Amino acid sequence: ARLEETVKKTVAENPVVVYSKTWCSYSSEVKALFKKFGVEPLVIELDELGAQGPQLQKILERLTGQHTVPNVFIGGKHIGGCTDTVKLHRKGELESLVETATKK
Amino acid sequence: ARLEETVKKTVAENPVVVYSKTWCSYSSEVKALFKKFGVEPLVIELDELGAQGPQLQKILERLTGQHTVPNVFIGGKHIGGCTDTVKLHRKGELESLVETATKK
Ligand SMILES: N[C@@H](CCC(=O)N[C@@H](CS)C(=O)NCC(=O)O)C(=O)O
Ligand SMILES: N[C@@H](CCC(=O)N[C@@H](CS)C(=O)NCC(=O)O)C(=O)O
Ligand code: FES
Repeated sequence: ARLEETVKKTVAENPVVVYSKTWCSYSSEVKALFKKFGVEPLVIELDELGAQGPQLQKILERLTGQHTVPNVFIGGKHIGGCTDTVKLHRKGELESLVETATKK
Repeated sequence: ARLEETVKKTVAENPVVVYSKTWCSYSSEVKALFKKFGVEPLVIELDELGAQGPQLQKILERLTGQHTVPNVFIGGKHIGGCTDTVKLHRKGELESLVETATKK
């Protein structure tokens, strides 16, 4: 329950959070997308946390139904993976979501 | 040397070969691209071969300079990864490479 609280706190307190793996190209694509319009997400590399990595992934799966990386949150809301984030960007909705979340 | 011979033989004897990992989206994208124009590549999932997986990856790195997946060969020639294959497709060169390789 402690680790679950940490995840909930992390996504509530940071406008953009990306759970990632360092060697995954889809994770890199999502990180690059945010950089392109000047946003510095909080990035948590699940493969650099030892045993906590898989534990966090299990919690993310319980909280979001998604066990894959990248796992993206904006303004505390679960967005999804790389394809979901790119789709929002193509529709022009990502920037406004980020703006609202950063103003909070 | 035995495993290296197997890799050389595999890429020489099959028109299109993709060394992949089952859970990697870039590997899936490349497999889907070939399927789109009706090509059935020989797919080798490195994460399903136990200890041989990392050994094959080391050999691929020695032979091609590339340790990442997907690792694509057409007509015995090293093409590269997902971005390289997609670039060739965008330039309209991928289909003709595959055609020449399949006629051999
Ligand atoms: N459509 C999803 C795909 C996510 C996905 O399949 N991620 C892979 C890595 S690229 C993963 O986490 N695989 C681990 C698994 O499938 O267990 C997205 O765009 O994020
Ligand atoms: N641009 C390359 C990227 C390849 C890449 O970075 N692949 C990742 C998985 S998506 C990989 O093999 N990572 C393992 C590593 O970096 O050691 C491509 O398009 O194939
Ligand atoms: S591991 Fe290959 S795209 Fe994520």
